[in-house]
Amino acid sequence: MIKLEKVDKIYKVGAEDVHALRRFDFTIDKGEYIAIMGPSGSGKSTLLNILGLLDVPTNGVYLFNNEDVTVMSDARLAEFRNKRVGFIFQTFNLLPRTNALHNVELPLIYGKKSPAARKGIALEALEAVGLGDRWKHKPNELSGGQRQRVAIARAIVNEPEIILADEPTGNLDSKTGAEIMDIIDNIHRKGNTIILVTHEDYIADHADRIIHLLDGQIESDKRRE
Amino acid sequence: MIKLEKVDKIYKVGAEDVHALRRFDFTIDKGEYIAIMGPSGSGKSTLLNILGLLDVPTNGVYLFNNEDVTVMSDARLAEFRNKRVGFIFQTFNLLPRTNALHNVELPLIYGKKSPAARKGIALEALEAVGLGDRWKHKPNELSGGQRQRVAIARAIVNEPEIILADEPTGNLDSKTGAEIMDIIDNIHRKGNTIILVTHEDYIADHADRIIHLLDGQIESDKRRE
Ligand SMILES: Nc1ncnc2c1ncn2[C@@H]1O[C@H](COP(=O)(O)OP(=O)(O)OP(=O)(O)O)[C@@H](O)[C@H]1O
Ligand SMILES: Nc1ncnc2c1ncn2[C@@H]1O[C@H](COP(=O)(O)OP(=O)(O)OP(=O)(O)O)[C@@H](O)[C@H]1O
Ligand SMILES: [Mg+2]
Ligand SMILES: [Mg+2]
Repeated sequence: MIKLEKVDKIYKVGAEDVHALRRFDFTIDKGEYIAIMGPSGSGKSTLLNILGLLDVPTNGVYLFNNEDVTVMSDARLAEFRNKRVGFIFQTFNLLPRTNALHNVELPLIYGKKSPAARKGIALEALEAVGLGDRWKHKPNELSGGQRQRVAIARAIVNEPEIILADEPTGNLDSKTGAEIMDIIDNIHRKGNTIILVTHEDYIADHADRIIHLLDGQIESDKRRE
Repeated sequence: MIKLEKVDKIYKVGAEDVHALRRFDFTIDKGEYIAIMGPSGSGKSTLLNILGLLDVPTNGVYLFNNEDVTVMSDARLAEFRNKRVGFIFQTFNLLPRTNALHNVELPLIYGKKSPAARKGIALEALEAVGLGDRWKHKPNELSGGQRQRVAIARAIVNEPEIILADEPTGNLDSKTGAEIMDIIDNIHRKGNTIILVTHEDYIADHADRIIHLLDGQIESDKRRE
Protein backbone atom coordinates (compact mmCIF):
# COMPACT_ATOMS: atom_id res chain seq x y z
CA MET A 1 0.00 0.00 0.00
CA ILE A 2 2.83 2.43 0.94
CA LYS A 3 6.34 1.84 -0.38
CA LEU A 4 9.48 3.96 0.00
CA GLU A 5 12.34 2.91 -2.28
CA LYS A 6 15.89 4.18 -1.77
CA VAL A 7 14.61 7.44 -0.31
CA ASP A 8 17.12 10.13 0.66
CA LYS A 9 16.21 13.33 2.47
CA ILE A 10 19.04 15.84 2.44
CA TYR A 11 18.68 19.28 4.02
CA LYS A 12 21.10 22.09 3.21
CA VAL A 13 22.18 24.33 6.10
CA GLY A 14 24.59 26.93 4.84
CA ALA A 15 27.35 24.97 3.14
CA GLU A 16 26.53 21.78 5.04
CA ASP A 17 24.43 18.76 3.98
CA VAL A 18 22.31 17.08 6.66
CA HIS A 19 21.29 13.53 5.69
CA ALA A 20 18.02 13.09 7.60
CA LEU A 21 17.09 9.87 5.75
CA ARG A 22 19.56 7.67 3.85
CA ARG A 23 18.70 5.12 1.13
CA PHE A 24 15.50 4.34 3.04
CA ASP A 25 13.48 1.23 2.03
CA PHE A 26 10.14 0.69 3.73
CA THR A 27 6.88 -1.14 2.93
CA ILE A 28 3.59 -0.80 4.84
CA ASP A 29 0.46 -2.84 4.13
CA LYS A 30 -3.09 -1.63 4.68
CA GLY A 31 -4.25 -2.14 8.27
CA GLU A 32 -0.81 -2.43 9.85
CA TYR A 33 -0.06 -0.91 13.28
CA ILE A 34 3.55 0.29 13.30
CA ALA A 35 5.60 2.06 15.99
CA ILE A 36 8.72 4.01 15.01
CA MET A 37 11.35 4.59 17.68
CA GLY A 38 14.90 5.93 17.74
CA PRO A 39 17.12 8.62 19.24
CA SER A 40 16.38 12.33 19.00
CA GLY A 41 17.40 13.47 15.51
CA SER A 42 17.35 10.00 13.90
CA GLY A 43 14.78 10.93 11.21
CA LYS A 44 11.39 9.90 12.67
CA SER A 45 9.51 13.17 12.01
CA THR A 46 11.17 13.49 8.60
CA LEU A 47 9.90 10.00 7.68
CA LEU A 48 6.38 10.83 8.89
CA ASN A 49 6.32 14.12 6.97
CA ILE A 50 7.29 12.32 3.76
CA LEU A 51 4.68 9.59 4.34
CA GLY A 52 2.02 12.26 4.92
CA LEU A 53 3.01 14.13 1.74
CA LEU A 54 4.03 17.17 3.79
CA ASP A 55 7.56 16.87 2.43
CA VAL A 56 9.20 15.30 -0.63
CA PRO A 57 12.19 12.95 -0.88
CA THR A 58 15.43 14.39 -2.27
CA ASN A 59 16.05 11.06 -4.07
CA GLY A 60 14.09 7.82 -4.36
CA VAL A 61 10.44 6.95 -4.89
CA TYR A 62 7.27 7.04 -2.79
CA LEU A 63 4.64 4.67 -4.16
CA PHE A 64 1.09 4.82 -2.82
CA ASN A 65 -0.94 1.79 -4.01
CA ASN A 66 1.79 1.29 -6.64
CA GLU A 67 1.40 4.82 -7.98
CA ASP A 68 4.32 7.27 -7.84
CA VAL A 69 3.06 10.18 -5.72
CA THR A 70 5.10 12.69 -7.73
CA VAL A 71 2.89 12.02 -10.77
CA MET A 72 -0.43 12.17 -8.89
CA SER A 73 -2.72 15.01 -9.86
CA ASP A 74 -3.10 17.92 -7.46
CA ALA A 75 -6.69 16.86 -6.82
CA ARG A 76 -5.60 13.34 -5.84
CA LEU A 77 -2.84 14.70 -3.61
CA ALA A 78 -5.26 17.07 -1.88
CA GLU A 79 -7.77 14.27 -1.30
CA PHE A 80 -4.97 12.13 0.17
CA ARG A 81 -3.85 14.82 2.59
CA ASN A 82 -7.30 16.02 3.64
CA LYS A 83 -9.34 12.83 3.74
CA ARG A 84 -7.19 9.73 3.76
CA VAL A 85 -4.51 10.86 6.23
CA GLY A 86 -4.89 12.23 9.76
CA PHE A 87 -1.65 13.85 10.98
CA ILE A 88 -0.84 14.48 14.64
CA PHE A 89 2.15 16.85 14.71
CA GLN A 90 4.95 16.71 17.31
CA THR A 91 4.44 20.45 17.88
CA PHE A 92 0.63 20.42 17.43
CA ASN A 93 0.43 23.22 14.76
CA LEU A 94 -2.94 24.56 15.88
CA LEU A 95 -4.35 27.82 14.49
CA PRO A 96 -3.57 30.28 17.31
CA ARG A 97 -6.33 32.82 16.73
CA THR A 98 -9.31 30.47 16.83
CA ASN A 99 -10.77 28.18 19.46
CA ALA A 100 -10.42 24.41 19.93
CA LEU A 101 -13.78 23.63 18.26
CA HIS A 102 -12.92 25.51 15.09
CA ASN A 103 -9.45 23.95 14.99
CA VAL A 104 -11.00 20.47 15.14
CA GLU A 105 -13.71 21.40 12.62
CA LEU A 106 -11.20 22.45 9.98
CA PRO A 107 -10.71 19.10 8.15
CA LEU A 108 -14.49 18.82 7.76
CA ILE A 109 -14.89 22.19 6.03
CA TYR A 110 -14.26 20.81 2.52
CA GLY A 111 -16.75 18.00 2.99
CA LYS A 112 -20.50 17.95 2.40
CA LYS A 113 -21.81 18.28 5.96
CA SER A 114 -23.83 21.24 7.20
CA PRO A 115 -22.20 23.77 9.57
CA ALA A 116 -24.31 22.43 12.46
CA ALA A 117 -23.31 18.82 11.74
CA ARG A 118 -19.63 19.83 11.54
CA LYS A 119 -19.81 21.52 14.94
CA GLY A 120 -21.52 18.47 16.44
CA ILE A 121 -18.90 16.08 15.05
CA ALA A 122 -16.05 18.34 16.21
CA LEU A 123 -17.55 18.58 19.70
CA GLU A 124 -17.86 14.78 19.91
CA ALA A 125 -14.20 14.41 18.93
CA LEU A 126 -13.23 16.88 21.69
CA GLU A 127 -15.37 14.98 24.19
CA ALA A 128 -13.65 11.74 23.16
CA VAL A 129 -10.28 13.24 24.19
CA GLY A 130 -11.70 14.68 27.45
CA LEU A 131 -11.97 18.31 26.32
CA GLY A 132 -15.72 18.75 25.90
CA ASP A 133 -15.66 21.62 28.42
CA ARG A 134 -12.71 23.40 26.78
CA TRP A 135 -14.09 23.86 23.24
CA LYS A 136 -14.21 27.66 23.52
CA HIS A 137 -10.56 27.98 24.57
CA LYS A 138 -7.91 29.19 22.15
CA PRO A 139 -4.61 27.28 22.10
CA ASN A 140 -2.88 29.77 24.41
CA GLU A 141 -5.73 29.24 26.89
CA LEU A 142 -5.00 25.51 27.08
CA SER A 143 -2.36 23.43 28.82
CA GLY A 144 0.35 21.65 26.78
CA GLY A 145 -1.39 18.29 27.04
CA GLN A 146 -4.74 19.87 26.15
CA ARG A 147 -3.26 21.38 22.97
CA GLN A 148 -1.87 17.96 22.12
CA ARG A 149 -5.33 16.46 22.55
CA VAL A 150 -6.92 19.12 20.31
CA ALA A 151 -4.36 18.13 17.66
CA ILE A 152 -5.38 14.48 18.13
CA ALA A 153 -9.10 15.26 17.88
CA ARG A 154 -8.46 17.22 14.67
CA ALA A 155 -6.53 14.29 13.15
CA ILE A 156 -9.32 11.76 13.74
CA VAL A 157 -12.40 13.87 13.03
CA ASN A 158 -12.51 12.94 9.32
CA GLU A 159 -12.18 9.21 10.13
CA PRO A 160 -9.06 8.87 7.96
CA GLU A 161 -7.71 5.48 6.78
CA ILE A 162 -4.16 6.33 7.81
CA ILE A 163 -3.13 7.96 11.11
CA LEU A 164 0.39 9.42 11.26
CA ALA A 165 1.03 10.28 14.91
CA ASP A 166 4.25 12.04 15.98
CA GLU A 167 4.70 11.44 19.74
CA PRO A 168 0.94 11.76 20.51
CA THR A 169 1.39 11.13 24.26
CA GLY A 170 4.60 13.15 24.77
CA ASN A 171 2.87 15.79 26.89
CA LEU A 172 0.36 13.55 28.64
CA ASP A 173 0.30 11.88 32.04
CA SER A 174 -0.01 8.09 31.87
CA LYS A 175 -3.77 7.97 32.52
CA THR A 176 -4.62 10.52 29.81
CA GLY A 177 -2.06 8.84 27.52
CA ALA A 178 -3.84 5.50 28.01
CA GLU A 179 -7.16 7.12 27.03
CA ILE A 180 -5.59 8.41 23.81
CA MET A 181 -4.11 4.97 23.05
CA ASP A 182 -7.61 3.44 23.47
CA ILE A 183 -8.87 5.81 20.77
CA ILE A 184 -5.96 4.97 18.44
CA ASP A 185 -6.33 1.21 19.07
CA ASN A 186 -10.04 1.46 18.22
CA ILE A 187 -9.30 3.23 14.95
CA HIS A 188 -6.89 0.40 14.12
CA ARG A 189 -9.48 -2.30 14.94
CA LYS A 190 -11.76 -0.81 12.29
CA GLY A 191 -9.18 -1.75 9.65
CA ASN A 192 -7.23 1.49 9.45
CA THR A 193 -3.45 1.92 9.27
CA ILE A 194 -1.52 3.44 12.18
CA ILE A 195 2.06 4.76 12.07
CA LEU A 196 3.06 6.08 15.48
CA VAL A 197 6.36 7.73 16.48
CA THR A 198 7.11 7.31 20.17
CA HIS A 199 10.06 7.12 22.49
CA GLU A 200 8.11 5.14 25.11
CA ASP A 201 8.29 1.32 25.03
CA TYR A 202 4.90 0.90 26.69
CA ILE A 203 3.27 2.98 23.95
CA ALA A 204 5.18 1.14 21.17
CA ASP A 205 3.86 -2.14 22.63
CA HIS A 206 0.38 -1.30 21.27
CA ALA A 207 1.77 -1.83 17.75
CA ASP A 208 2.20 -5.11 15.84
CA ARG A 209 5.53 -4.05 14.35
CA ILE A 210 8.29 -1.92 15.90
CA ILE A 211 10.91 -0.16 13.77
CA HIS A 212 14.04 1.44 15.24
CA LEU A 213 15.75 4.25 13.32
CA LEU A 214 19.36 5.33 13.70
CA ASP A 215 21.03 8.14 11.73
CA GLY A 216 18.38 8.19 9.02
CA GLN A 217 18.26 4.42 8.43
CA ILE A 218 16.32 1.43 9.73
CA GLU A 219 18.32 -0.31 12.42
CA SER A 220 15.75 -3.02 13.21
CA ASP A 221 12.23 -4.01 12.10
CA LYS A 222 10.47 -6.58 14.28
CA ARG A 223 6.95 -8.01 14.23
CA ARG A 224 5.31 -9.24 17.42
CA GLU A 225 4.55 -12.92 17.66
CA MET B 1 13.23 30.72 50.25
CA ILE B 2 10.08 30.50 48.08
CA LYS B 3 6.65 30.60 49.67
CA LEU B 4 3.19 30.65 48.05
CA GLU B 5 0.36 31.49 50.47
CA LYS B 6 -3.28 30.90 49.52
CA VAL B 7 -2.55 31.52 45.86
CA ASP B 8 -5.43 31.44 43.38
CA LYS B 9 -5.00 31.64 39.62
CA ILE B 10 -8.27 32.29 37.84
CA TYR B 11 -8.46 32.68 34.07
CA LYS B 12 -11.47 34.24 32.37
CA VAL B 13 -12.65 32.64 29.12
CA GLY B 14 -15.68 34.47 27.85
CA ALA B 15 -18.14 34.38 30.73
CA GLU B 16 -16.47 31.39 32.36
CA ASP B 17 -13.92 31.28 35.22
CA VAL B 18 -11.19 28.61 35.02
CA HIS B 19 -9.57 27.94 38.42
CA ALA B 20 -6.08 26.79 37.40
CA LEU B 21 -4.72 27.00 41.00
CA ARG B 22 -6.90 27.04 44.15
CA ARG B 23 -5.84 28.29 47.60
CA PHE B 24 -2.36 26.98 46.91
CA ASP B 25 0.14 26.76 49.82
CA PHE B 26 3.68 25.76 49.01
CA THR B 27 7.14 26.24 50.57
CA ILE B 28 10.49 25.48 48.91
CA ASP B 29 13.85 25.77 50.64
CA LYS B 30 17.12 26.61 48.91
CA GLY B 31 18.78 23.57 47.36
CA GLU B 32 15.69 21.36 47.21
CA TYR B 33 15.06 19.01 44.25
CA ILE B 34 11.32 18.80 43.65
CA ALA B 35 9.29 16.94 41.02
CA ILE B 36 5.74 18.06 40.23
CA MET B 37 3.38 15.52 38.69
CA GLY B 38 -0.34 15.36 37.95
CA PRO B 39 -2.88 14.93 35.16
CA SER B 40 -2.96 17.06 32.04
CA GLY B 41 -4.61 20.38 32.98
CA SER B 42 -4.02 20.08 36.74
CA GLY B 43 -2.06 23.36 37.02
CA LYS B 44 1.61 22.33 36.74
CA SER B 45 2.69 24.85 34.07
CA THR B 46 0.59 27.57 35.74
CA LEU B 47 2.43 26.93 39.02
CA LEU B 48 5.83 27.04 37.29
CA ASN B 49 4.97 30.28 35.46
CA ILE B 50 4.02 31.94 38.76
CA LEU B 51 7.20 30.68 40.47
CA GLY B 52 9.30 32.04 37.58
CA LEU B 53 7.54 35.43 37.72
CA LEU B 54 6.16 34.94 34.22
CA ASP B 55 2.64 35.20 35.59
CA VAL B 56 1.01 36.71 38.70
CA PRO B 57 -1.43 35.16 41.17
CA THR B 58 -5.05 36.35 41.07
CA ASN B 59 -5.15 36.15 44.89
CA GLY B 60 -2.62 35.25 47.56
CA VAL B 61 1.03 36.05 48.13
CA TYR B 62 4.35 34.98 46.60
CA LEU B 63 7.23 35.54 49.00
CA PHE B 64 10.80 35.22 47.75
CA ASN B 65 13.27 35.20 50.68
CA ASN B 66 10.40 36.61 52.78
CA GLU B 67 9.87 39.55 50.43
CA ASP B 68 6.55 39.98 48.61
CA VAL B 69 7.42 39.89 44.91
CA THR B 70 4.66 42.35 44.06
CA VAL B 71 6.58 45.09 45.92
CA MET B 72 9.99 44.27 44.42
CA SER B 73 11.50 46.96 42.23
CA ASP B 74 11.56 46.38 38.48
CA ALA B 75 15.35 46.09 38.63
CA ARG B 76 15.15 43.31 41.24
CA LEU B 77 12.45 41.48 39.27
CA ALA B 78 14.51 41.67 36.08
CA GLU B 79 17.58 40.36 37.87
CA PHE B 80 15.51 37.49 39.29
CA ARG B 81 14.13 36.49 35.89
CA ASN B 82 17.37 36.90 33.91
CA LYS B 83 20.03 35.71 36.32
CA ARG B 84 18.61 33.74 39.21
CA VAL B 85 16.07 31.61 37.32
CA GLY B 86 16.56 29.36 34.29
CA PHE B 87 13.24 28.41 32.68
CA ILE B 88 12.76 25.43 30.36
CA PHE B 89 9.38 25.88 28.68
CA GLN B 90 7.00 23.02 27.80
CA THR B 91 6.78 24.45 24.28
CA PHE B 92 10.41 25.63 24.06
CA ASN B 93 9.71 29.27 23.03
CA LEU B 94 12.83 29.68 20.90
CA LEU B 95 13.34 32.72 18.66
CA PRO B 96 12.39 31.35 15.24
CA ARG B 97 14.47 33.66 13.02
CA THR B 98 17.86 33.06 14.61
CA ASN B 99 20.08 30.04 15.04
CA ALA B 100 20.60 27.74 18.05
CA LEU B 101 23.82 29.50 19.15
CA HIS B 102 22.20 32.92 19.28
CA ASN B 103 19.15 31.52 21.09
CA VAL B 104 21.41 30.05 23.78
CA GLU B 105 23.54 33.21 23.94
CA LEU B 106 20.54 35.44 24.72
CA PRO B 107 20.55 35.26 28.57
CA LEU B 108 24.24 36.28 28.54
CA ILE B 109 23.69 39.45 26.52
CA TYR B 110 22.95 41.63 29.56
CA GLY B 111 26.03 40.40 31.42
CA LYS B 112 29.59 41.68 31.30
CA LYS B 113 31.21 39.10 29.03
CA SER B 114 32.71 39.91 25.63
CA PRO B 115 30.89 38.75 22.48
CA ALA B 116 33.56 36.10 21.87
CA ALA B 117 33.28 34.75 25.43
CA ARG B 118 29.47 34.63 25.13
CA LYS B 119 29.70 32.59 21.91
CA GLY B 120 32.19 30.19 23.54
CA ILE B 121 29.99 29.69 26.60
CA ALA B 122 26.89 29.17 24.44
CA LEU B 123 28.73 26.65 22.26
CA GLU B 124 29.85 24.71 25.35
CA ALA B 125 26.25 24.58 26.61
CA LEU B 126 25.12 23.22 23.21
CA GLU B 127 27.91 20.63 23.30
CA ALA B 128 26.81 19.58 26.79
CA VAL B 129 23.35 18.71 25.40
CA GLY B 130 24.81 16.93 22.33
CA LEU B 131 24.17 19.69 19.78
CA GLY B 132 27.66 21.07 19.16
CA ASP B 133 27.31 20.28 15.44
CA ARG B 134 23.87 21.92 15.12
CA TRP B 135 24.68 25.45 16.38
CA LYS B 136 24.03 27.07 12.98
CA HIS B 137 20.55 25.53 12.61
CA LYS B 138 17.44 27.62 13.14
CA PRO B 139 14.63 26.06 15.21
CA ASN B 140 12.70 24.93 12.11
CA GLU B 141 15.87 23.15 10.94
CA LEU B 142 15.99 21.05 14.10
CA SER B 143 14.07 18.00 15.31
CA GLY B 144 11.58 18.30 18.20
CA GLY B 145 13.99 16.85 20.71
CA GLN B 146 16.81 19.06 19.41
CA ARG B 147 14.67 22.18 19.95
CA GLN B 148 13.95 20.95 23.45
CA ARG B 149 17.67 20.59 24.08
CA VAL B 150 18.38 24.12 22.78
CA ALA B 151 15.77 25.36 25.29
CA ILE B 152 17.58 23.41 28.02
CA ALA B 153 21.01 24.79 27.05
CA ARG B 154 19.58 28.33 27.09
CA ALA B 155 18.15 27.81 30.61
CA ILE B 156 21.45 26.68 32.11
CA VAL B 157 23.92 28.94 30.31
CA ASN B 158 23.76 31.69 32.99
CA GLU B 159 24.33 29.13 35.78
CA PRO B 160 21.12 30.16 37.59
CA GLU B 161 20.37 29.24 41.23
CA ILE B 162 16.88 28.02 40.40
CA ILE B 163 15.94 25.79 37.46
CA LEU B 164 12.22 25.60 36.55
CA ALA B 165 11.86 22.78 34.02
CA ASP B 166 8.51 22.04 32.37
CA GLU B 167 8.63 18.46 31.02
CA PRO B 168 12.31 18.75 29.89
CA THR B 169 12.47 15.17 28.57
CA GLY B 170 9.00 15.04 26.97
CA ASN B 171 10.39 14.85 23.43
CA LEU B 172 13.52 12.82 24.14
CA ASP B 173 14.32 9.12 23.81
CA SER B 174 15.40 7.53 27.09
CA LYS B 175 19.16 7.70 26.41
CA THR B 176 19.12 11.42 25.52
CA GLY B 177 16.70 12.01 28.43
CA ALA B 178 19.19 10.36 30.81
CA GLU B 179 21.97 12.68 29.53
CA ILE B 180 19.78 15.71 30.27
CA MET B 181 18.97 14.39 33.76
CA ASP B 182 22.72 14.04 34.43
CA ILE B 183 23.12 17.75 33.64
CA ILE B 184 20.20 18.71 35.91
CA ASP B 185 21.42 16.42 38.73
CA ASN B 186 24.85 18.06 38.51
CA ILE B 187 23.37 21.54 38.77
CA HIS B 188 21.53 20.37 41.89
CA ARG B 189 24.69 18.90 43.45
CA LYS B 190 26.30 22.36 43.28
CA GLY B 191 23.66 23.60 45.74
CA ASN B 192 21.06 24.94 43.32
CA THR B 193 17.28 24.51 43.49
CA ILE B 194 15.44 22.34 40.93
CA ILE B 195 11.68 22.32 40.30
CA LEU B 196 10.85 19.85 37.56
CA VAL B 197 7.43 19.09 36.03
CA THR B 198 7.24 15.61 34.59
CA HIS B 199 4.68 12.92 33.91
CA GLU B 200 7.32 10.15 34.04
CA ASP B 201 7.93 8.34 37.35
CA TYR B 202 11.52 7.43 36.44
CA ILE B 203 12.33 11.12 35.89
CA ALA B 204 10.53 12.18 39.09
CA ASP B 205 12.66 9.64 40.99
CA HIS B 206 15.70 11.93 40.55
CA ALA B 207 14.05 14.37 42.97
CA ASP B 208 14.07 14.33 46.78
CA ARG B 209 10.44 15.42 47.05
CA ILE B 210 7.50 14.53 44.77
CA ILE B 211 4.35 16.64 44.68
CA HIS B 212 1.14 15.50 42.94
CA LEU B 213 -1.33 18.14 41.72
CA LEU B 214 -5.02 17.57 41.04
CA ASP B 215 -7.48 20.24 39.87
CA GLY B 216 -5.22 23.13 40.90
CA GLN B 217 -4.40 21.85 44.41
CA ILE B 218 -1.73 19.72 46.05
CA GLU B 219 -3.00 16.16 46.38
CA SER B 220 0.17 14.73 47.97
CA ASP B 221 3.65 15.94 48.97
CA LYS B 222 6.19 13.21 49.82
CA ARG B 223 9.87 13.32 50.64
CA ARG B 224 12.08 10.35 49.83
CA GLU B 225 13.63 8.48 52.73
N1 LIG C 1 -4.40 31.49 29.47
C1 LIG C 1 -5.37 30.62 29.89
N2 LIG C 1 -6.68 30.95 29.79
C2 LIG C 1 -7.63 30.10 30.20
N3 LIG C 1 -7.41 28.90 30.75
C3 LIG C 1 -6.13 28.51 30.89
C4 LIG C 1 -5.04 29.34 30.45
N4 LIG C 1 -3.88 28.68 30.71
C5 LIG C 1 -4.23 27.50 31.27
N5 LIG C 1 -5.58 27.40 31.38
C6 LIG C 1 -6.32 26.28 31.97
O1 LIG C 1 -5.82 26.11 33.28
C7 LIG C 1 -5.68 24.71 33.59
C8 LIG C 1 -4.26 24.42 34.03
O2 LIG C 1 -3.37 24.62 32.95
P1 LIG C 1 -1.83 24.19 33.03
O3 LIG C 1 -1.18 24.63 31.76
O4 LIG C 1 -1.23 24.70 34.30
O5 LIG C 1 -1.93 22.60 33.13
P2 LIG C 1 -0.77 21.49 33.18
O6 LIG C 1 -0.90 20.76 34.46
O7 LIG C 1 0.55 22.10 32.86
O8 LIG C 1 -1.21 20.49 32.01
P3 LIG C 1 -0.35 19.63 30.95
O9 LIG C 1 0.16 18.43 31.69
O10 LIG C 1 -1.38 19.28 29.94
O11 LIG C 1 0.75 20.50 30.40
C9 LIG C 1 -6.06 23.94 32.33
O12 LIG C 1 -7.31 23.35 32.52
C10 LIG C 1 -6.10 24.99 31.23
O13 LIG C 1 -7.16 24.76 30.31
N1 LIG D 1 14.47 21.77 7.85
C1 LIG D 1 15.62 21.20 8.26
N2 LIG D 1 16.81 21.73 7.89
C2 LIG D 1 17.96 21.18 8.29
N3 LIG D 1 18.08 20.08 9.04
C3 LIG D 1 16.92 19.50 9.46
C4 LIG D 1 15.64 20.04 9.11
N4 LIG D 1 14.68 19.26 9.69
C5 LIG D 1 15.33 18.29 10.36
N5 LIG D 1 16.68 18.43 10.23
C6 LIG D 1 17.70 17.54 10.78
O1 LIG D 1 17.41 16.21 10.32
C7 LIG D 1 17.59 15.26 11.37
C8 LIG D 1 16.33 14.45 11.57
O2 LIG D 1 15.29 15.28 12.05
P1 LIG D 1 13.91 14.66 12.56
O3 LIG D 1 13.04 15.83 12.92
O4 LIG D 1 13.37 13.73 11.55
O5 LIG D 1 14.34 13.84 13.85
P2 LIG D 1 13.47 13.02 14.92
O6 LIG D 1 13.90 11.61 14.85
O7 LIG D 1 12.02 13.33 14.72
O8 LIG D 1 13.96 13.63 16.29
P3 LIG D 1 13.16 13.94 17.68
O9 LIG D 1 13.03 12.62 18.38
O10 LIG D 1 14.14 14.86 18.38
O11 LIG D 1 11.89 14.59 17.35
C9 LIG D 1 17.98 16.05 12.63
O12 LIG D 1 19.35 15.86 12.88
C10 LIG D 1 17.67 17.50 12.30
O13 LIG D 1 18.65 18.38 12.84
MG1 LIG E 1 10.63 14.36 15.84
MG1 LIG F 1 1.85 21.94 31.23
